[in-house]
Amino acid sequence: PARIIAVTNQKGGVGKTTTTVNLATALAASKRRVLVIDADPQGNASTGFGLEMEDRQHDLYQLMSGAISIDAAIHPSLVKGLMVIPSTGDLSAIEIELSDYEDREYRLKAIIDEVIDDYDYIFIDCPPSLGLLTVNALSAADAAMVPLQCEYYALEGLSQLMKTIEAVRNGLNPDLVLQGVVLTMYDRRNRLSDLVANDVRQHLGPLVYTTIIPRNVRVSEAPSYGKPVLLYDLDCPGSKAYIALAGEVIKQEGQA
Amino acid sequence: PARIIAVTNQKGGVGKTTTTVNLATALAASKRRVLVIDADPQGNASTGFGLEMEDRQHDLYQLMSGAISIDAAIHPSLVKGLMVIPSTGDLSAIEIELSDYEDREYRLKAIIDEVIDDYDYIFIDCPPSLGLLTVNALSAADAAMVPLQCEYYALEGLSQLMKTIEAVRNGLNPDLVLQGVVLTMYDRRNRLSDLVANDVRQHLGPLVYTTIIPRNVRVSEAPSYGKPVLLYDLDCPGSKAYIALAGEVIKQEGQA
Ligand SMILES: Nc1ncnc2c1ncn2[C@@H]1O[C@H](COP(=O)(O)OP(=O)(O)OP(=O)(O)O)[C@@H](O)[C@H]1O
Ligand SMILES: Nc1ncnc2c1ncn2[C@@H]1O[C@H](COP(=O)(O)OP(=O)(O)OP(=O)(O)O)[C@@H](O)[C@H]1O
Ligand SMILES: [Mg+2]
Ligand SMILES: [Mg+2]
Repeated sequence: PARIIAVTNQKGGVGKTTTTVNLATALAASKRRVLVIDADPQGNASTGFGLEMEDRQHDLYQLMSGAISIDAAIHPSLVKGLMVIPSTGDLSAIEIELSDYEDREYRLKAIIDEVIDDYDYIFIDCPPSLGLLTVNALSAADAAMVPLQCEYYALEGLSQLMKTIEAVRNGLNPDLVLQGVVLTMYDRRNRLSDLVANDVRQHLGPLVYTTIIPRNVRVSEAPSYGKPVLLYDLDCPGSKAYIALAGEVIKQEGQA
Repeated sequence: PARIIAVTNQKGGVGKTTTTVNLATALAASKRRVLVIDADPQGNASTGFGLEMEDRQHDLYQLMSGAISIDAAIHPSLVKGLMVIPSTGDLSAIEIELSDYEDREYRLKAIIDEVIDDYDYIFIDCPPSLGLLTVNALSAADAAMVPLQCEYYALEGLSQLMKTIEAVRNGLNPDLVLQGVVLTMYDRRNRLSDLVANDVRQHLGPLVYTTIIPRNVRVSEAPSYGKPVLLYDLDCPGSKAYIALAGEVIKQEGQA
């Protein structure tokens, strides 16, 4: 069955979507079968894979509210071997719609279980909050992946996030582990980048990937062309970093 | 009475906290009496003003849940003429606590009304979501201020945000207007910055401030010293930009 990874951090703008889109693409390029679920009403991951609004008629909101089957919600992407369940602003209504449901935290897990054997990886891109969508993602996931921007405010939020992951492990999902922490938007001109990177490695050690994602303008240009950066500019530092990160994730496959 | 401004954008990491902290400081330096309310459970605005955890015993969570009076929640800051109502992770519990309240959207407005004559400006720093805390801020506010990062994903979220502000104006707060859109983290090396800036000015015209906040490493360093950038490095491009922005906000005072 697939390895289900929730990409999460309640701090905004730290590279959750960028990491989901580009790591998933690098894994698909390494012949893994990958599904990306866009669980953020902003729909940025769907945009990152070039899905226009008309391609999102059948989206995660309709799937979670039971209006469509999962087959209708899974869309091909321009990346061979990578499928996407897209999102639109409609998804922000799901929190209220599910509020009376008995098992509202497990709605996403029930959906994913139907296709768990069709993929090697299922990534869930989370919104910047710890609400019902993120709880659904953490309850469905085998592991949480935490992008961490090399900035001071982002460092502050890390301990809150670890507490949340621990709370989910002690309640809704006892098997939840940390897949790893990914340092993002590292800028060697900014002396804070080193401070944050060293600080995180000191606290979390081997849980932090060796690969550091550099701040690279090509990474932020790619979504405006509806492409992952690997398809937009394979030779740029951003692409190389996400390919190296995929290498580290693949190495983790062998470990229990 | 004070002008109440909610600094909001559901897109994460666009400069909401940085704009709140530094614009409020520049206005206090121009002899305005300013109160900053940290309505984000991440507590970044509280950190930006140097409030340690022990200074946050009485926070917005306790105030909104009725445990303390507003006088206990208002703390002095290192900026003369600027007070802060701080936050901690406890605030994320308020959404559930208030869910059965009759007027849960107006909780913050009821609190602010008590001190509205003590200040010239009251800023509310919002979390990156459109949940109860942001709805409370928009329901209490005279106007919304929207920081917009000069990046592609950030542009995408703008129309959703405008719809939300419109929905609040048509329901909970008929007087809500747009104070203005602030372009942030503008980087002349990144050709997207110009694309986004031109695109936004084309759509929103005079609603976009003339002042553009440049990407400036001193701005992101300042919070690690618990200071607004104006106190950390008054001569840097970031400080100059926030001072210019305060000048534009002051010019708006005369307009009805
Ligand atoms: N390595 C990088 N180099 C340059 N820009 C980057 C990099 N990673 C991300 N960005 C840009 O930074 C911004 C924030 O990244 P992204 O949207 O992926 O973060 P996020 O955590 O998903 O945000 P949100 O909290 O809103 O979901 C985007 O405009 C993105 O293009
Ligand atoms: N002009 C700037 N130049 C350089 N860095 C900046 C600038 N403005 C903000 N930053 C940095 O970018 C990051 C995001 O900014 P900030 O935290 O203010 O955004 P936010 O919208 O409040 O985020 P959130 O959505 O998590 O509340 C922070 O680390 C901040 O220090
Ligand atoms: Mg995102
Ligand atoms: Mg903030």
